[in-house]
Amino acid sequence: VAEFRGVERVYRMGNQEVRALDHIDLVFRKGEYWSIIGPSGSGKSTMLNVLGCLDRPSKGLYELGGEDTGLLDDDALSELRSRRLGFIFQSYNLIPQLNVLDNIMVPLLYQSNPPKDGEERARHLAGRVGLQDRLDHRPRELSGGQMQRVAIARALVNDPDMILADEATGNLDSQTSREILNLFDELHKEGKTIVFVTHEAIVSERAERVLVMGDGRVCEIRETAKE
Amino acid sequence: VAEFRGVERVYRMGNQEVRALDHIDLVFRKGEYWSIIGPSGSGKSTMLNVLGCLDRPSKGLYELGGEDTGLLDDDALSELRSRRLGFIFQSYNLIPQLNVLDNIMVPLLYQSNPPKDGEERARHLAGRVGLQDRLDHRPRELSGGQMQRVAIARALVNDPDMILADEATGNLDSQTSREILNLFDELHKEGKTIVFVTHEAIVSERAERVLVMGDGRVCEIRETAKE
Ligand SMILES: Nc1ncnc2c1ncn2[C@@H]1O[C@H](COP(=O)(O)OP(=O)(O)OP(=O)(O)O)[C@@H](O)[C@H]1O
Ligand SMILES: Nc1ncnc2c1ncn2[C@@H]1O[C@H](COP(=O)(O)OP(=O)(O)OP(=O)(O)O)[C@@H](O)[C@H]1O
Ligand SMILES: [Mg+2]
Ligand SMILES: [Mg+2]
Repeated sequence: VAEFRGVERVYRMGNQEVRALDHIDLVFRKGEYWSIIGPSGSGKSTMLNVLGCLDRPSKGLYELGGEDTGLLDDDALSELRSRRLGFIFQSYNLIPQLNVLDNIMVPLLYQSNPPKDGEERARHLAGRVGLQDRLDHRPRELSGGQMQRVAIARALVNDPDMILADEATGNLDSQTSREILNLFDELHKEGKTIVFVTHEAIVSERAERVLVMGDGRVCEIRETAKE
Repeated sequence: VAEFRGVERVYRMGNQEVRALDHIDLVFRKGEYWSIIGPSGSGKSTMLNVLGCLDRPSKGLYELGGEDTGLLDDDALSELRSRRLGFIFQSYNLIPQLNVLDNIMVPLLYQSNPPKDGEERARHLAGRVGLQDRLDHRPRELSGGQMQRVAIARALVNDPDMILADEATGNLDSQTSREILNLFDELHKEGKTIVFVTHEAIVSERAERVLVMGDGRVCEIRETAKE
């Protein structure tokens, strides 16, 4: 369970203030399937970053699994993240010096007890996202959509409980997008909590709940027709 | 006029070969309005890079404005590019140390005779893409879609004859996308040649001609219903 209470995220630029998140009260429960949609600059990535403990609120409370994240130091937050969360970044954040397979396996390095079948999992996931013939390529030897798919596979290699995806299909053709969304559907059926940001209304309807953002606030929450 | 004759772009990876472009015969004429669509990894960015003189064919001939680009050295190619082309990259390529306004003005630095009203043009374009309140932000202080819009404004500041856009609306909500495509429509009416890559079929229909790629080849060329 992830709970936002009165959360604000404010950036000070000189004498100006940017309210990236403005009075957010929200609960995400275990096993739910959310999409987040809204105009460019409305706070979707900021919302996802706070949800994923990559950023802290300037005001208000963010509780994850009953713990007040404001009371955890950066190391504890980082530990919480690597165990429980898989994050797909809007700008991928791949390591330029590593090939596809090693990039996918990076989260395994953070674990104190990495699973023995880590490489096998990575190869399997690379296959699931269609990159089996690109395992030895570096990021700069990949197309935009291929880089996006490395980021997706990497987020899943630790078998996280919660998957946070920021525009995970933004650079994918409709066929490949559909395959990625089918993969999210499967993971959801396995009991995982999924929250993905998208700018495409069609894609947002694949979730069970849609959160519409505007100017750093929650404008609307609705349930989709999906059973 | 940009003409591809028997163009190939092959990457050698160890003993394997990746055919990013495979036997391309194609003509883009002045003032035309094209979209390029196709699966992830099918060669769209490679096609655009060769078209924009950012990459050279491994085989075959690419002629731009009657000149065989194979006979031009890198400096001459770079000169040709900065005068005539505006390029919007799939990964934006903004300069981290510069703010939005300066990033938009970068192409003016490459000109031997920069127009006096360069800064005014940059401010106007920032307004056209909705970034008038972000002029002083650095790229890392922007949302994904805001960074994309800086890349769009920058490609237009030199008033180029030909605009090449690689997924220019990939991170934009539908409203902002529509505004960018309206801007492309206007530029086309002014006589500019526009070629944009998109993974969204709806967006591809905004052009007059659609080029469908697959596995490095031209699968189909069709005209849209748009008059
Ligand atoms: N430097 C490189 N070395 C080896 N292979 C490369 C290199 N750059 C690109 N490729 C390969 O060339 C193919 C075409 O790449 P390209 O970037 O043109 O695809 P694309 O159609 O733009 O894909 P996307 O929709 O995912 O952006 C891909 O399969 C990619 O892996
Ligand atoms: N470090 C920062 N300093 C100042 N302002 C920032 C910073 N980071 C983000 N912002 C601003 O906060 C707002 C929300 O950003 P956010 O990245 O959450 O938007 P978004 O909804 O994800 O947009 P997009 O759809 O374009 O990705 C934007 O207006 C942005 O300019
Ligand atoms: Mg974002
Ligand atoms: Mg591409």
